[in-house]
Amino acid sequence: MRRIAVINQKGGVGKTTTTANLGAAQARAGGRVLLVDLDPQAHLSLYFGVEVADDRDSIYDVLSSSVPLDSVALDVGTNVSLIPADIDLAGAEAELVSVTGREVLLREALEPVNGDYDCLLIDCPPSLGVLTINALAAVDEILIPLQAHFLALQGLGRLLETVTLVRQRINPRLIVGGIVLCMHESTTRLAGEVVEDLKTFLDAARGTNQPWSEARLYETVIRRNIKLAESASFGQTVFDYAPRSNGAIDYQRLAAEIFAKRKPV
Amino acid sequence: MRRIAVINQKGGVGKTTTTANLGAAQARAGGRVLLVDLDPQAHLSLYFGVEVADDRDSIYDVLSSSVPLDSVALDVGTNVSLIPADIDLAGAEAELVSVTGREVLLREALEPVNGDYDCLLIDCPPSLGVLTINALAAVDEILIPLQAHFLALQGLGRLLETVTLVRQRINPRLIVGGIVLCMHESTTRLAGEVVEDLKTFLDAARGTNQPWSEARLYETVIRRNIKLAESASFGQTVFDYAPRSNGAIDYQRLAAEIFAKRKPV
Ligand SMILES: Nc1ncnc2c1ncn2[C@@H]1O[C@H](COP(=O)(O)OP(=O)(O)OP(=O)(O)O)[C@@H](O)[C@H]1O
Ligand SMILES: Nc1ncnc2c1ncn2[C@@H]1O[C@H](COP(=O)(O)OP(=O)(O)OP(=O)(O)O)[C@@H](O)[C@H]1O
Ligand SMILES: [Mg+2]
Ligand SMILES: [Mg+2]
Repeated sequence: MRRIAVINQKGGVGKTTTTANLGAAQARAGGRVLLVDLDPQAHLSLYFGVEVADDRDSIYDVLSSSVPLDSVALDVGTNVSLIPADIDLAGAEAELVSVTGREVLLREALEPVNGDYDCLLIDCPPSLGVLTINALAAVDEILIPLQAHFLALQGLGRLLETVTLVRQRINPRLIVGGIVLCMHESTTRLAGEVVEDLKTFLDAARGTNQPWSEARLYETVIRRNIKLAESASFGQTVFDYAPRSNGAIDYQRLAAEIFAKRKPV
Repeated sequence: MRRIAVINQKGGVGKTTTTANLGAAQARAGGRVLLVDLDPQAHLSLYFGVEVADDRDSIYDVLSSSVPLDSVALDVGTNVSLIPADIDLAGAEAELVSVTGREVLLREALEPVNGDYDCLLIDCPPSLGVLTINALAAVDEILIPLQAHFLALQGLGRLLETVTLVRQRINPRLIVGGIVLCMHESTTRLAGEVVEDLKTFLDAARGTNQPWSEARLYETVIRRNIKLAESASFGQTVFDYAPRSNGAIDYQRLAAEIFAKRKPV
């Protein structure tokens, strides 16, 4: 099972949109996909039109009361299962502070289902708190959605520091799989500058033992496309809502690139 | 002093861009402006080209060790002072958990400077944790930057619940001043739908005793404009970087609308 955390503490860069549509693209290609919503905003759940009723369990109950993960899984499309979030998750940060092994609760919960899926994607909140650490401990690689803007680039160093620490102390397999440019407007000068900065940074890491030494800046970019924002309001992925749009084409291509047999960098 | 928290737990909707440029617009109109960076990403500080050196104090030290606020204030432009953030702030959430009165630390720190400025703007992180509660306890009104997208609209209810609780338990003066549409693309159908939803929601609250009963959807919208994203990369506000751009025009208008003598709704 390919296990990927979709992560960037910068807000609004396309994490949820990428998790939903990359997952859907991989499912269309025949992969059995598990999506986990780890954001108290529960936007990935909303994206699939899911709102967890008060008397039902969500990822919060899996983490805080060891409810089995597969008992909260929902079937949200062909080959796609979702572990939904709800607002209770907002309390997890403070509630888990003194729980032993609080950082590996998700990894423990996922163990029983490892063989049931081909791919796991975790949508993370815009922070580097205990929920995001749980995601980093539970996966083998991270995918960083990035908007080619100045502010969005600044946080990258901090994110990579956190990945290095988690790899050193909790999850020795963790690597940076790659960076995908989202909401991309390739004609702007700013986008060009940011892309150059990124390439220089990644090239400088080749051959080192940093967790991002083999990270790639994916060739597929996700263009700005209003259909991607609209699809969420219908509780549909872009493939159901606007299958011939740039959004659908880009996420299809991204899935092909990410899930192709990995060539050496 | 007009005290405003710029807040929305949805990520990437224009909080930092609004705090920086609205503050600059008001300063250009002659107001003495104090900006506070309350986000561990420290993007407001970056926007003004400020990076706090390891041996200097920031808002973190004000909250955690009662360092006087005016001792960390930086002059970042005519009539504009900034209380910068740094990465230490990321630890505040966990560190303040058991501090007595942790939610009013910022309010207490601001008291000595209340008379020195005409306007206070606080840039909040994309969450509703203890830092954001500190901002809500310290101001009289909130300004909600909102992108007219489905996911961004969903979180509004949760934000208003938090405002209601803070008003009830900590800050009885707290109201919702208004909502400003950011990165606005008025020609999209989605934007039109979201705006209708907002107006209906706000109209329904008129005459009630909800904290948003007098909230307005500001007539000024901030159009999507790449100059706003570029200006951050030069450490300049849009007025210094591109004074004739839509970004400069829109924030100038917004300042005039927000800081005009308030007419009854
Ligand atoms: N390629 C795109 N083109 C246009 N709009 C997009 C695109 N990708 C995402 N969006 C929209 O931009 C907004 C931000 O995207 P999204 O919510 O996926 O980001 P996020 O990183 O998950 O945000 P958060 O930090 O709040 O979790 C959403 O309203 C989404 O619909
Ligand atoms: N009106 C606009 N037109 C174009 N780009 C914009 C506009 N407003 C903000 N931006 C850009 O969009 C991105 C998100 O804006 P910003 O960082 O201000 O949002 P935020 O709500 O503060 O994000 P966070 O939740 O991470 O704190 C930034 O790269 C910014 O430069
Ligand atoms: Mg999200
Ligand atoms: Mg910000």
